Amino acid sequence: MAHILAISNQKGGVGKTTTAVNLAACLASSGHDTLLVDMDPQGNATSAVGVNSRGLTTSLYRTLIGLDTPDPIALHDRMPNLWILPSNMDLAAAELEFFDLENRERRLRSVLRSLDREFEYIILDSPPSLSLLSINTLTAADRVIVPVQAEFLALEGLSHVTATINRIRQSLNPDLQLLGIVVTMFDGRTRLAQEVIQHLGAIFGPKVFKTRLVRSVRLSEAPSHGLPIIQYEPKSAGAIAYTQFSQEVIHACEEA
Amino acid sequence: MAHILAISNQKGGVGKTTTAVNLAACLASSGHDTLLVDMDPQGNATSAVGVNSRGLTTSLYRTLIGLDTPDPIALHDRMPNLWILPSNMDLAAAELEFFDLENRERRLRSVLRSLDREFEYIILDSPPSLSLLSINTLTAADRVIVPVQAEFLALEGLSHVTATINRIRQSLNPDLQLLGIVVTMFDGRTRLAQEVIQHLGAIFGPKVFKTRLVRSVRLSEAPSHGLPIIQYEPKSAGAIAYTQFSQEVIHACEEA
Ligand SMILES: Nc1ncnc2c1ncn2[C@@H]1O[C@H](COP(=O)(O)OP(=O)(O)OP(=O)(O)O)[C@@H](O)[C@H]1O
Ligand SMILES: Nc1ncnc2c1ncn2[C@@H]1O[C@H](COP(=O)(O)OP(=O)(O)OP(=O)(O)O)[C@@H](O)[C@H]1O
Ligand SMILES: [Mg+2]
Ligand SMILES: [Mg+2]
Repeated sequence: MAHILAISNQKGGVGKTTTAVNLAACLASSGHDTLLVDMDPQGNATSAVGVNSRGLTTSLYRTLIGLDTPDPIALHDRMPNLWILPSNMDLAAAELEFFDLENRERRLRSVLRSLDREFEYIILDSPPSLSLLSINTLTAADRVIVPVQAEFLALEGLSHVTATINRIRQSLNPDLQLLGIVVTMFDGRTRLAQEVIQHLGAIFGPKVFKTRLVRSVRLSEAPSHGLPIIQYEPKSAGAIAYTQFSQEVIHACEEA
Repeated sequence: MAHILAISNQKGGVGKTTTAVNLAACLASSGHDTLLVDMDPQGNATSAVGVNSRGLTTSLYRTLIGLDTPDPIALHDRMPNLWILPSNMDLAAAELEFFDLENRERRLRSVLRSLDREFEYIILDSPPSLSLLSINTLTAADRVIVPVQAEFLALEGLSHVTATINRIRQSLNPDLQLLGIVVTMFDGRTRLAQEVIQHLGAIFGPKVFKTRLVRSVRLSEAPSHGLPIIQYEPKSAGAIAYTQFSQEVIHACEEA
């Protein structure tokens, strides 16, 4: 049975894709068969691992509406043990077309059930905003990791995020648990960042991961080369932080 | 007749709210009656001008579904000539409830028609993702300003943004024009930023605003005080950049 982890936060630009891609790559490189699922029509996770979303013969959109069976793409040439279910802009149509479908919130959950035995970890990248796609992602997952920037506007949105997780647990996915909150793009020099960290600790206590994912230009360059940070710059601060973070996630999944 | 400007980009966290709030504040402080409309259920623009979204007696949600007439809140105590139509998390429900309503894409357009004569500028902050709310925003506007971070993932999404604007122009709003693209959170020291700037110039030419909105911690601190940057730190690099940008916008609106 795979651990299915959603990387989710309605707030935009907080590092969901960067965390999904680099966590998946680190889990894969330490020997765990891992599937990355790109539930964002922007297809950022797809291009961040070097897959061209325009050339896809099948996409998540066709799989979710039942036209194709899921067919993960292996990335073994550069990233052993890593597969991806890629997406493209067609997925944006799912938002409006899902509306009248049977079981519209559980489409992804039933797609992943058929893949459950093949992988140890399935990492779901979700879009910003509360939408049918992000609801599908939370309904399919066992656990949620919430990336948060150490910024005021991102902190303000956290109460929405936890309220959404609770609503999904009550109505669609009773097993859904918050695995933890991880601070992204951390720059320890600013007073604002220190205040936000203290605030997070006060509200979420042990649910805040110890690893802070530091701000580093290398991390924002890596997607333009289609590589996760551990392949692009293995000795960089970003690679060390994501490797450490993936160890914490493995440990938290075993304990939960 | 007001100039109705949508601040829009499906990519999350690129500075839409920061640009909508600070542009509106600069237009207001140079004497133009300005209305800021918060079309994002996160309510970031609402809290960034110091309005408590939990205490609202009416909200944009009720106005859009026809329960209330629009009733802008004046912010004159701190920001003369500035009003806001605030929002709260109820607005997320509009996403699913609008679906069966008459004219679901034009709800905001008909709301603003009744306010058109009272303001010189109406600035619309939109949510990330392609959704009924962001489609409403583009259908209500005459012109669109697209904030872009000088980052690879943000650049990649630009083709989706221009495709969406073209689709809206063909089907829902024939007058919609791209006013321009503005670079946000600019940090000239990184090679990536320079490459992205060159790339933008090559594709969009004169449509790229000359002002670059520099990255500055003061800008991300200002929302926690409920103030735009020109009130929070009038002499900061962020305040100077947004003042300059608002002059460019006024000029571009007069020419278009
Ligand atoms: N630790 C980091 N250091 C530097 N840059 C980062 C870091 N994490 C993410 N970024 C950059 O910040 C931007 C936003 O990150 P990302 O796209 O992963 O966020 P997101 O939450 O997935 O956005 P969206 O809401 O659009 O899906 C990207 O350009 C990314 O490259
Ligand atoms: N020029 C800047 N310098 C420093 N920080 C900035 C700047 N512009 C925006 N920010 C900060 O970056 C974060 C993202 O900006 P903002 O929330 O305005 O983006 P957005 O596009 O509205 O996000 P969303 O997609 O969630 O609506 C915020 O924490 C904001 O305070
Ligand atoms: Mg993303
Ligand atoms: Mg915003």
